[in-house]
Amino acid sequence: EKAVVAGIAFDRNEARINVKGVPDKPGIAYQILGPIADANIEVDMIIQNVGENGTTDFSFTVPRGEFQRTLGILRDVQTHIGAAKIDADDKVAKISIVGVGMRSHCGIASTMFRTLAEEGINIQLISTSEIKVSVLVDEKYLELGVRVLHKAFGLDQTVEA
Amino acid sequence: EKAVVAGIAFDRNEARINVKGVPDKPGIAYQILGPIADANIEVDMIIQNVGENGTTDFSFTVPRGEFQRTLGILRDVQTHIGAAKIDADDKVAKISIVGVGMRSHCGIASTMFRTLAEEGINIQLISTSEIKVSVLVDEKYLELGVRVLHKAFGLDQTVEA
Ligand SMILES: C[C@@H](O)[C@H](N)C(=O)O
Ligand SMILES: C[C@@H](O)[C@H](N)C(=O)O
Repeated sequence: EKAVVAGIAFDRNEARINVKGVPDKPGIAYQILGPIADANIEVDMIIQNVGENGTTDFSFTVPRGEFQRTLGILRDVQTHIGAAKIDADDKVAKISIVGVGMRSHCGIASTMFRTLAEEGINIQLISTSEIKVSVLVDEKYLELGVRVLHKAFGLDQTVEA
Repeated sequence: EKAVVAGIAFDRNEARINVKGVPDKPGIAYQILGPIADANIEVDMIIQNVGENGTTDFSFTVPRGEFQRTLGILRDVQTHIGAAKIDADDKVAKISIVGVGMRSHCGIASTMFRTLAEEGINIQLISTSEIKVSVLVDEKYLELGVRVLHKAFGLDQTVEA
């Protein structure tokens, strides 16, 4: 199956929130996201990696306009679930490689990572699906990142998410 | 935009590898995934959360049949990049809620998390895209998880990924 990269999508309207050191037990993901859903805040990426020693970190992104409201809701949640701290950043941007047949081509993801590395762009967060590899980077690297990824994948135009 | 859940997909052919304590600097994601791509190993999920104190964890999933070969490749990588350790598990399964308009409905994700929590099913890893919320759980919970998610979303049949 030949992987085809259809385009590079980006979204500068992202703010990242990381709830660190949460108990890694059933119900915690719901106790974090439930109040955000109840407040009708649109969530884009949700990322959680495997825990260690009974805790893990739970991250998600919201539109920049919802950043402060989200932090306000999480203050109560943090106490309630006993999270170690909340780390947040509204100066991030998402860059995604969009294609078909991604699943069988981790070569596309590794090309993306190499291309960003060559420009000294640090990858803060990664999430993939069958048709997309998405990374969060410092917003100051958005234009540079999109430009060099274009070149690396031989594409002509971008798509703003 | 009304979110519609189209179905529940699952994949029991997953093995999870977590490269823990990697330096959080440009180039590391490529140094981990490059050798896996060069070996033509199919990678499904790639997850990395925000780092702390200069390190982070980098996780990905491969087909179970590639588990040992992947671990073999990573032994050299671990030394080369100075990762703290490699934590792996081939007894996991992926469950995904597939729908449209997911992005604006974190209510779907929170319903999924609540439903799994009510059965005492721990969520090991989470990754989302615009059309999917995917979680990794212990393989022993696959059938139970799929069944209760069906009921929670009022669906009739499943789709094996
Ligand atoms: C951390 C959180 O995902 C927890 N493992 C849960 O199942 O809710
Ligand atoms: C950990 C890894 O993603 C690193 N931040 C990189 O950019 O490669």
